[in-house]
Amino acid sequence: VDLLAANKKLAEENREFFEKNGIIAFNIMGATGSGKTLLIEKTIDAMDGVKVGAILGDVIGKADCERVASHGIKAEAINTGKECHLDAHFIHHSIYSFADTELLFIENVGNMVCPADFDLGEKFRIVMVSVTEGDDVVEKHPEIFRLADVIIINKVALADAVEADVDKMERDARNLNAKAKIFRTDLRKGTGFDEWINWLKEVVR
Amino acid sequence: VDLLAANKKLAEENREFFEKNGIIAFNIMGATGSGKTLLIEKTIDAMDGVKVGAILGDVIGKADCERVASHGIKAEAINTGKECHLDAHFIHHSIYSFADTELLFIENVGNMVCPADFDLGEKFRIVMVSVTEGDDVVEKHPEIFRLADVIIINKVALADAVEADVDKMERDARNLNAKAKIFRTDLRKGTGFDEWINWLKEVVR
Ligand SMILES: Nc1nc2c(ncn2[C@@H]2O[C@H](COP(=O)(O)OP(=O)(O)OP(=O)(O)O)[C@@H](O)[C@H]2O)c(=O)[nH]1
Ligand SMILES: Nc1nc2c(ncn2[C@@H]2O[C@H](COP(=O)(O)OP(=O)(O)OP(=O)(O)O)[C@@H](O)[C@H]2O)c(=O)[nH]1
Ligand SMILES: [Mg+2]
Ligand SMILES: [Mg+2]
Ligand SMILES: [Zn+2]
Ligand SMILES: [Zn+2]
Repeated sequence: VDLLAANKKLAEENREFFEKNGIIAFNIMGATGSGKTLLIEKTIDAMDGVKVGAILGDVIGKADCERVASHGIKAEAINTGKECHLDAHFIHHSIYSFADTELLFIENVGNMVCPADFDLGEKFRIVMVSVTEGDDVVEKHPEIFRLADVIIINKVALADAVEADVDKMERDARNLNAKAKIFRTDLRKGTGFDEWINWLKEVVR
Repeated sequence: VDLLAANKKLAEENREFFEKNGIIAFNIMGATGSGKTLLIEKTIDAMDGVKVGAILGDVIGKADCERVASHGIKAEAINTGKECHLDAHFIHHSIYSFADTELLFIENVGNMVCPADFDLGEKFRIVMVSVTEGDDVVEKHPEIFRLADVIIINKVALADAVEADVDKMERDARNLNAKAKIFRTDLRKGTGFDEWINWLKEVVR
């Protein structure tokens, strides 16, 4: 059985469900610890009045789900076990309980390789990396950046500490993807966060 | 065909080759950007007089290989393409040119999930994480830590900047693995590096 073809079919079913119910789904990918959960937490607080839900993918445990649920929204954990990425089948089982959600954030497993191959049915693909992973992280993973709608370069306040050239990271991202929206953020300092929220509010309208 | 059984058979062939030729092979795993290449670079410089070689696994490109080769040792790049981990088959093709090496560092693809399943034939498994990935990175990936011989918690000088509790990370590692040697390092500041080199020199003797 062609794994990716089967996944595509389920992803389309998920996408139909999202469109029918007016849900905008985001697939948030990126390396381990790039800041995906913190982004969701801060975004929930800033999008007051909008019905937000979240599905948090991890190998094991519910840590990310509990962090997000503590912000007062519906959140569900998916444990992928041996799999290093979410796929449409995992998501298919979870979406029906989010029928009245407007924005659904799906946090993928931390991994810069396989999540790029599996469409979940999302409307927007977000790739988040942090400067602390080194300024070559973009050029080393062209696939996942090529397919992104939004690219977030996070923890920029730490660039000097690891000698990372943020301009190079953004250049590499732009070379791989002419259309994506690119944000530079530091979620602890608040840098670039307003620009992200403004883009999100545009999308919801 | 059972993928892992086929891998195990090739890993044993690799291991026989290493043992016959007096090569101590290390499989260095860890998340994207945790500091694996920098560790190899600094270790080469500190192990003057010992014949060191390196195999650098990445999805694409030769960036890590060129960094390591510039330290004057034999280094080979392996590009894994769609695969998010090295396996014994990739390694099998590279090892014959390292016959006169004493220490062979194999840097795995940045990923905290799949590399744990694939024995390469190494003698020591090293797992390297950095505090900037968040202090929950150990508890979230039990499999890879359970099988480690050495665990390195890197970039410790940045712990406050990301509010990471390094004691917790070390506690989590010790709970998962009673035997592994655990190092806390900051490769830029030099913290803990001598302890790592001392351990390595013990191993070589
Ligand atoms: N200084 C700084 N720390 C950050 C920033 N974003 C996230 N962090 C810290 O980085 C660590 C990881 O953040 P998370 O939000 O858990 O990252 P994640 O991508 O969800 O991690 P996984 O789900 O484990 O892949 C935590 O210690 C955060 O506090 C940032 O912009 N600046
Ligand atoms: N401040 C600080 N920076 C570090 C430390 N170790 C590595 N770095 C920086 O972290 C970034 C990544 O280091 P690399 O050695 O390329 O990491 P890697 O694990 O080989 O990365 P991949 O091969 O891409 O998975 C680079 O900018 C390094 O300079 C450390 O202990 N402290
Ligand atoms: Mg997370
Ligand atoms: Mg590297
Ligand atoms: Zn994978
Ligand atoms: Zn994998």
